[in-house]
Amino acid sequence: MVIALANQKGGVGKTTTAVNLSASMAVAEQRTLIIDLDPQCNTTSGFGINYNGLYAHIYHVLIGTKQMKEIIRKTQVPFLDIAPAHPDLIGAEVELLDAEEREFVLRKVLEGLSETYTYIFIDCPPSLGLLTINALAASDSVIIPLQCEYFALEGLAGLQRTITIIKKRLNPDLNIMGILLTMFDKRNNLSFRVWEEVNKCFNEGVFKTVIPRNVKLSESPSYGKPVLLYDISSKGAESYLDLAFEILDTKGDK
Amino acid sequence: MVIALANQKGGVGKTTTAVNLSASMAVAEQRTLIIDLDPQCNTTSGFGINYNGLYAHIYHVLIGTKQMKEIIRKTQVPFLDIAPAHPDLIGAEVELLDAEEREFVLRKVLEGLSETYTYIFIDCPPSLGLLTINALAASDSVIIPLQCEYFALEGLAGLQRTITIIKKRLNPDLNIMGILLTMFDKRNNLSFRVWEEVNKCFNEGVFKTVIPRNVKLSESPSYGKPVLLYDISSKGAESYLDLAFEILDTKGDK
Ligand SMILES: Nc1ncnc2c1ncn2[C@@H]1O[C@H](COP(=O)(O)OP(=O)(O)OP(=O)(O)O)[C@@H](O)[C@H]1O
Ligand SMILES: Nc1ncnc2c1ncn2[C@@H]1O[C@H](COP(=O)(O)OP(=O)(O)OP(=O)(O)O)[C@@H](O)[C@H]1O
Ligand SMILES: [Mg+2]
Ligand SMILES: [Mg+2]
Repeated sequence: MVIALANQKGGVGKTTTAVNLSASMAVAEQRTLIIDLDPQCNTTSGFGINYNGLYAHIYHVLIGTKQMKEIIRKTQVPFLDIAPAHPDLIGAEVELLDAEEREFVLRKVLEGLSETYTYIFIDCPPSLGLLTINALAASDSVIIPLQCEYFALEGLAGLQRTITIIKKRLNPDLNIMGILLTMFDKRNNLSFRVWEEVNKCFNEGVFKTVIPRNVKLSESPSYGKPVLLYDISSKGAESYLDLAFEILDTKGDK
Repeated sequence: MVIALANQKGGVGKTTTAVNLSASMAVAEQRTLIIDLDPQCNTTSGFGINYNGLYAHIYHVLIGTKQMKEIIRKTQVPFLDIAPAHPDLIGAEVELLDAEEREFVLRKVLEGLSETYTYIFIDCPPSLGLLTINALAASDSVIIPLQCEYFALEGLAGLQRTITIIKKRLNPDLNIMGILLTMFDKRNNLSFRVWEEVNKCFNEGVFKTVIPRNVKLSESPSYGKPVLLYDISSKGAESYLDLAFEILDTKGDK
């Protein structure tokens, strides 16, 4: 199953979810691959990989000079591999414009990988450009991380419209797996207002698991590791393990 | 003076700074214009404007069907006008690719406006695409909002490289007015680590004013007003007024 983490709103927890949900799935012994499709390379550095040292990364695969198996590497978490990014990806947005079937470049290179990996996660940049469109065209499902803030709520309707268009034109099988509320702060009334509003408007389209604001989640990337290797007892680590099991329970994999 | 708020990292406080710094400059009786160049339209809604009701906005100006003076409107703050955005702006990234001198479209339409406005602020989207490049090519200075978080710090070197390239190729007068630390949380050690690191590496290129994490700043957009109209006594309102006076003091305007 291919799952994109997408939201054009910036800083809502796409990368934090990609890194920590993929690690939690691996801990549940699901063969997992994480693909970093953001030129910022935050997922790549979240696993302690320095993009400067990379001679093979996702940009090479998108422009066709390397295959996926040449760029995939192990992470420090068993059952979890990564396809790292590089800042060269910035060029891919323009270079892909002239490619044949430019929206399906990623989908084509992922063919066959579902035999090796049960879950493939794709971390997207904060925009609706060709990189994110490629991710949505290649995915079975999309998880929408949503910060418990006003601006994040405002952007939701626009994002849903975009996903509907992608579903109609590029990928009829794409479904929204759920909206994931992130950085929930129980001291802050706004978090409760956003929680109520989202649950009212989207009903069962919202994950029961809510990710709290937790400093260990923002510290762990500076140590180059997912939070469950940095501080397994933290609320941050616990909440992403809960999310992994919520997904596994609904999918029937135990 | 034209000032861009830019950083490809998402959620670092570009919009919050654009809205509240422009309002603070207006309170200091400086004729100010705020331009929303982000298809998310967060600056536009931060002033209570619903983009659905707009028949004239910045997209029309970029594609050449309207002039700036036809789209500029007053805000609820005296001395502050706004050039609002609309989601159609998403299309501009691709449509501008074929335009003549596509990086200078905004610069050309802003000519002459500096006679009416002492300060013109431009809120940018979280990417380094043509919209942000247009903003940087049109600006005298750029303010880099930087969240006191690890991923934000990581992206800084890349952003500086981009600004150097823009300066060399498109706009030799562009200078970095300063790095603005945002969402500083004195309960969180990471904030102090980022503050030390940034001041060590960039020295006088960092504003003395630091914006604290303050719930009034994230609540005020849901009431469609800058924080100084929502809660003038809040730390959030105070810090943006301090920033305005720090800029005015260095520029010599009192
Ligand atoms: N639950 C949380 N608690 C505390 N901090 C968090 C949490 N989730 C994310 N963060 C921090 O907030 C910032 C934004 O999160 P993140 O970078 O994951 O968002 P993003 O959507 O991937 O951003 P971008 O749009 O730039 O790709 C990061 O510095 C991250 O460490
Ligand atoms: N100092 C602050 N204290 C508390 N909340 C803040 C502060 N600054 C910004 N916020 C909130 O954090 C979120 C991100 O800020 P903002 O939207 O201004 O960032 P941005 O860089 O413009 O994001 P984008 O990259 O999506 O354009 C918003 O919900 C905003 O209300
Ligand atoms: Mg990210
Ligand atoms: Mg913004």
